[in-house]
Amino acid sequence: EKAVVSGVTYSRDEAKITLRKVPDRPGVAASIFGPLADSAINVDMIVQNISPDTKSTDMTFTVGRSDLDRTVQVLESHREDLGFSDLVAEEGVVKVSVIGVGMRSHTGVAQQMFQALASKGINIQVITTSEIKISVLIDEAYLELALRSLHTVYGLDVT
Amino acid sequence: EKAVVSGVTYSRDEAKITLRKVPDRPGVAASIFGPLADSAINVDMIVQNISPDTKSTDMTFTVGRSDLDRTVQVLESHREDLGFSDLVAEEGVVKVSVIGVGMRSHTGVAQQMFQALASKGINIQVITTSEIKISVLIDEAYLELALRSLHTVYGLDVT
Ligand SMILES: C[C@@H](O)[C@H](N)C(=O)O
Ligand SMILES: C[C@@H](O)[C@H](N)C(=O)O
Repeated sequence: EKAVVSGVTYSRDEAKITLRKVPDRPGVAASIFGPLADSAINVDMIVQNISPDTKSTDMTFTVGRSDLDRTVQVLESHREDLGFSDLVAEEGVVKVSVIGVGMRSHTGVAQQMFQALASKGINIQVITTSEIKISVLIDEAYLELALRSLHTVYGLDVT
Repeated sequence: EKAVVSGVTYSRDEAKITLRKVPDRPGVAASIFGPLADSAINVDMIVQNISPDTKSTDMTFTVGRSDLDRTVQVLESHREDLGFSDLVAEEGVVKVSVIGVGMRSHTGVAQQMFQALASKGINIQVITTSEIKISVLIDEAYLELALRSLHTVYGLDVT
């Protein structure tokens, strides 16, 4: 599995927005991203987990830091029809990704990534995956430590 | 933005596992995927959102349907040290993805995808993204309807 990881990347330009308890019914996700698309706000990560009670769930996404205030304004102005209970906006996070083109399975690569972060006491706030990539959001204060630890674990140390 | 989407793909071989309320502290994610890697269980999607209370959060991931029972056994046998409150295992879901190589932003493409699903009354259970892809989990009964709707919305209709 070690040979599978081809690189580690990161993005500092991430601000995290979480809409708590959006109704879990068809159309809600579209109603959140419609106004953002209309305002030409670029969204990067989108993460939603299954609803814990079949009624509502949390929706998290990231925007560029310079778009954070505008994003909050757009969402607050649509608060009535979106129906979220709270909006949590936070800078100070970075996205760190592990790229593995041959990853048939994420298990081993993910475990190594999570272990490398855990060994430095770095808490994982958000996780998303695609077939060739595992991305996490962590506190920006830990970026350099995370990158060094991941490079070591995957044998990618640069001279 | 329309020109950006190059395809729609899907995977039927997905079984969803959710560990409710895992402790939100460094090392927990590694302790979940360690035993799965040791059991050579292939994991596909991994989705975790931020903790609603800074104490615990839900962790969802998918495995091949033939691995579902074994996965549940492995996790139940580690229930003590993993500390989750519940384990929810479910077949009957499919992954549908929209691929866009030039996607600088997910906003417009995501909104169209979510709207195409909403227009057919299809509820989105889970969402994850990478730079070139947006994936959702939906009820398998809606697969054909979802694919047709997405092909139409992105002008990918096949003859
Ligand atoms: C929460 C949101 O994703 C909702 N389930 C929808 O389909 O739009
Ligand atoms: C929940 C889990 O991701 C935890 N925050 C960790 O870092 O392992």
